[in-house]
Amino acid sequence: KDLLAKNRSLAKKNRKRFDRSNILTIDIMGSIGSGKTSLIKAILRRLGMGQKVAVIAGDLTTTIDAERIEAEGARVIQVNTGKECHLDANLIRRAIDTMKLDDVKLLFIENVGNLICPGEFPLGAHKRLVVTSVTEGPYTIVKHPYIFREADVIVLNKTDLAKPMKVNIAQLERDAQQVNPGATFVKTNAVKGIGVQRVIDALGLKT
Amino acid sequence: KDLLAKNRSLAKKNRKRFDRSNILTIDIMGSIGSGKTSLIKAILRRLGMGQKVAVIAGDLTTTIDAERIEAEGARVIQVNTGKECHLDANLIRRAIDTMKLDDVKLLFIENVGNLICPGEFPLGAHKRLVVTSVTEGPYTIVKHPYIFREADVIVLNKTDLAKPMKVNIAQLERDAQQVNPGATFVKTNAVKGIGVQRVIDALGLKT
Ligand SMILES: Nc1nc2c(ncn2[C@@H]2O[C@H](COP(=O)(O)OP(=O)(O)OP(=O)(O)O)[C@@H](O)[C@H]2O)c(=O)[nH]1
Ligand SMILES: Nc1nc2c(ncn2[C@@H]2O[C@H](COP(=O)(O)OP(=O)(O)OP(=O)(O)O)[C@@H](O)[C@H]2O)c(=O)[nH]1
Ligand SMILES: [Mg+2]
Ligand SMILES: [Mg+2]
Repeated sequence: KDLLAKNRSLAKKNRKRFDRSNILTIDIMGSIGSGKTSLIKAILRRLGMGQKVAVIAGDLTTTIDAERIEAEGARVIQVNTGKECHLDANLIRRAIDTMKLDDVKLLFIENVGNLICPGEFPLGAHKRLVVTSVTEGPYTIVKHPYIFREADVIVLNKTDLAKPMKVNIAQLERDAQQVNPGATFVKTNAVKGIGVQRVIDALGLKT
Repeated sequence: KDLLAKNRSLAKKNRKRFDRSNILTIDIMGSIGSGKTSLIKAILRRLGMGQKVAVIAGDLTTTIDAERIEAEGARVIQVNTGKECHLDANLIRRAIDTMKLDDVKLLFIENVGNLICPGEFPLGAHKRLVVTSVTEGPYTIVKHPYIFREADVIVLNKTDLAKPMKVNIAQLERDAQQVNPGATFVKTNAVKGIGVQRVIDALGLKT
């Protein structure tokens, strides 16, 4: 559709800006409450890069995630999408226009919690990560192949809850491998920081 | 937008058909993996109405949910939406055109797992229910006010996992009350059948 093409062209422009300013940009997607914010917080804690990292937090409404991420010392801006089920390249362009990005080397974009819409709207990031959690059950990956195929890194979070959920983690890993053999698959407990170094390595972030 | 208006008009037509055939229709919405299918199965088991109940299962792809629901003895049809993040009134119209609905008194529609898009696309149901689960964390309701405002019944599922998730159930109940004071709030464990009778009562289903 025309809207998708227009977004892709704006995404390419965003990417050129990031490249010119030497800012590595990561699009963090995933289901509602899968652990995107917790993962970003855990990554920031490990990187200890303070204000050299910027974060754009996307949600329909509220500033909850921006406030939680700000506590880790990064520059943060909250973007509210209203009723849109995804961030888009235009919102990102407007967000970075308002941010002071000198000395920033790394930009995380936390996309809206949704396993469908964000896959269709690239933002101009260098890497795309999708987080799903064990608590969504065993079928999440096979039911949403399109977004998982966009991922460079697939994170299966909340591994601590596999037992009460009776979910087979090995099967979910096979599903990820089948849907997107090129992606790196990492298991995490974002609250405890387990698996976070492996996510950092998979994203190619220098520590 | 024009698409939304067209959908609302088709939804009204669906509703007229359901009313003429005396079929009570319930739209079951909720986040990915929140427990929609498990809740429908638990309700079917309690109602014991066999083929007098029909279910339309909506997903981007796969027939997984239709197969799981079929095991409970209801008539089931799977609708795949492709890349659409919601069912719409037209898909429902086409689905019921293919189903044999004589003797059917009750129709459940399991919407696509998503807390944004389905709220905007009524299907012609008599009642709308939204399921969210404790494992999505504490902010889900306040972050997605629009869909929760569409609900006649709000279900908070997976209450058994409140402790490992460190989620305050009472606060989520207050959030639901604040966002939509008119909705009935029910706490469930859909796998164990806990709270399911209360959902049946809240929906006004005769047992
Ligand atoms: N048990 C457990 N809980 C987790 C884990 N990761 C995150 N959580 C909890 O899950 C809930 C949701 O985490 P968030 O980080 O807010 O998830 P999110 O993907 O950012 O959510 P949205 O932005 O609202 O879509 C919170 O209560 C977290 O504390 C984990 O690995 N294990
Ligand atoms: N511990 C626990 N697990 C549950 C509960 N309800 C559902 N589950 C599990 O949660 C997972 C997802 O349940 P489903 O019923 O498939 O959820 P859904 O909303 O239909 O999922 P989608 O249709 O894929 O969006 C499955 O592994 C269920 O067994 C509950 O109350 N407690
Ligand atoms: Mg978040
Ligand atoms: Mg389901």
